Amino acid sequence: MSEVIAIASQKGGVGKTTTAVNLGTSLAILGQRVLLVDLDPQGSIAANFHLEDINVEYGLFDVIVNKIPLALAICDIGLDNLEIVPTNIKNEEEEINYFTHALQVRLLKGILSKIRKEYDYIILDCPPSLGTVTINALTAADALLIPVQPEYFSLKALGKFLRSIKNIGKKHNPQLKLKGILITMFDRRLKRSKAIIGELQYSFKNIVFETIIPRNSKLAEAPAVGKPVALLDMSSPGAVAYFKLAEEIINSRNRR
Amino acid sequence: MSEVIAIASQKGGVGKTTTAVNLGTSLAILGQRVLLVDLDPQGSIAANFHLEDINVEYGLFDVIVNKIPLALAICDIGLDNLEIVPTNIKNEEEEINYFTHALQVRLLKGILSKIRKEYDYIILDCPPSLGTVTINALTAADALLIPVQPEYFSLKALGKFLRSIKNIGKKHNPQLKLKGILITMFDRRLKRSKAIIGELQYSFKNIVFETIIPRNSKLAEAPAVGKPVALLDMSSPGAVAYFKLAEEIINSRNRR
Ligand SMILES: Nc1ncnc2c1ncn2[C@@H]1O[C@H](COP(=O)(O)OP(=O)(O)OP(=O)(O)O)[C@@H](O)[C@H]1O
Ligand SMILES: Nc1ncnc2c1ncn2[C@@H]1O[C@H](COP(=O)(O)OP(=O)(O)OP(=O)(O)O)[C@@H](O)[C@H]1O
Ligand SMILES: [Mg+2]
Ligand SMILES: [Mg+2]
Repeated sequence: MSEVIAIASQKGGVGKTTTAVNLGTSLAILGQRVLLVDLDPQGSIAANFHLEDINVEYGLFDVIVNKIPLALAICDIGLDNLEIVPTNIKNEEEEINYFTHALQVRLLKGILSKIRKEYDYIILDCPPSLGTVTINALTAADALLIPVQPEYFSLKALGKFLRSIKNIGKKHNPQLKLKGILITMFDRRLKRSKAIIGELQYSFKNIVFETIIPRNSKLAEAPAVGKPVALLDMSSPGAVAYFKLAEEIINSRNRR
Repeated sequence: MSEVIAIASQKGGVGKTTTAVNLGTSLAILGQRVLLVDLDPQGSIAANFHLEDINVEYGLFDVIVNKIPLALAICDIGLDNLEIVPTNIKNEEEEINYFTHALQVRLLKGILSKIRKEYDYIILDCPPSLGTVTINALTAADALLIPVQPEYFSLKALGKFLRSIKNIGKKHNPQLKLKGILITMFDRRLKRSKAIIGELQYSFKNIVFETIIPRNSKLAEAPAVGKPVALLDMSSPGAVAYFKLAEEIINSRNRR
């Protein structure tokens, strides 16, 4: 039986896509069958694997708006145990159309239910907003992972986001669990980062992942060569951290 | 006569809010009368100035959804020549309501027309999306400033974003000009950043601002103490860069 994990945050640029790609790859390398679904109109998952518009025929947009079967939108990217569904939104008119269809909040849950048993993990990369698309993801998900940068705006946004998640959960998906808060882009040299991490671990004690993702150049360089970081440099601090996170997530599931 | 500048990018975390606050403050210190309008449901502008929910009665949400006059939503934050309009969105239901009202794309243009002559610059901080709220901003604006981080995802998103802007301009606001592309968070030590900046300056020759904003701790620390960077440390590389940008913008206006 698969677990659907939504990676969401209203704050932009906190490492949602980087986490979706590298956590997904690490779980796949550890033998889990993984499907990465890109819900963000930016289409960063496709960009990460250099899937240009020419080789993408269908994406989540076509499944949601044009009722294409999900199976046709699943792309093989040549990695064992890892498949992706790109967004495939080409312009702003399609984007508005996509958000409007997503007003039916249980749409994605229904779409994913048909293929759930083929995967161990289905990971949803969300856009930086709390609109209809993210609510669709939270309704379809079993668990939620929230990346947080150790910066003021990101910390500030967290409290409000958690309150909203509680409301959305009560209304649309009472079983939704918080998998955890993941600290990303941690730079050990910055005093402010250590202070914010201290605050996070104090205020959100039991829900912050043990694994902290360091700021690491290899993580930002990997998408430029179309790879997850584990395939660029397996021993880099970024790759090691995402492996540890994958193990932490597999172990927490076994404990349940 | 005032100039309305929208600060927009679909990519999250590229420095839209940091630019709105610090460019706005620099223009105000240089004697320009500035209004900062926060269109982003995250409400980062209010967070930047520590305007907690208790001291905000009305915001752009109330103007757009509840038809409150804009004048009631303008907050004085104790800085000469600088006033702000916070977003004031408290939960996800209000957020969906806000985005739905924004389907009328000329709404903001009408709202701002009543107060334009009281300011030299009106700066719009946009959410990280290309949805109805950003289209409202692009319809109301005279000019657009696009912050870009020297990173792969941000560079990749730029081409598509510029194409969409052209389409939106043709349809809703043919006079919309591109003020420029602003390179933000530049870390001189990173080889990949220099390469991306070279690519930006080559592909977008005449539209990249001369001023480049460096990655600078003071810029990230200032919001934590409720201030723009110029009031935390006027001589910091971050404050100096935003002053230069303000001068570049004032001069380009005079040249026109
Ligand atoms: N740990 C890290 N170390 C260094 N760079 C990182 C790290 N994590 C992410 N990045 C870089 O920071 C930027 C933001 O990350 P990413 O795009 O994954 O965030 P996001 O939350 O998905 O953004 P958006 O809100 O636009 O969807 C990217 O350029 C990415 O390459
Ligand atoms: N030049 C800089 N140097 C160091 N830190 C910066 C710089 N510019 C912005 N930051 C920090 O980077 C993070 C992202 O910046 P900011 O929130 O302004 O981006 P944004 O585009 O408004 O994000 P969003 O897409 O969520 O609205 C913030 O924590 C901010 O403090
Ligand atoms: Mg992303
Ligand atoms: Mg912002």
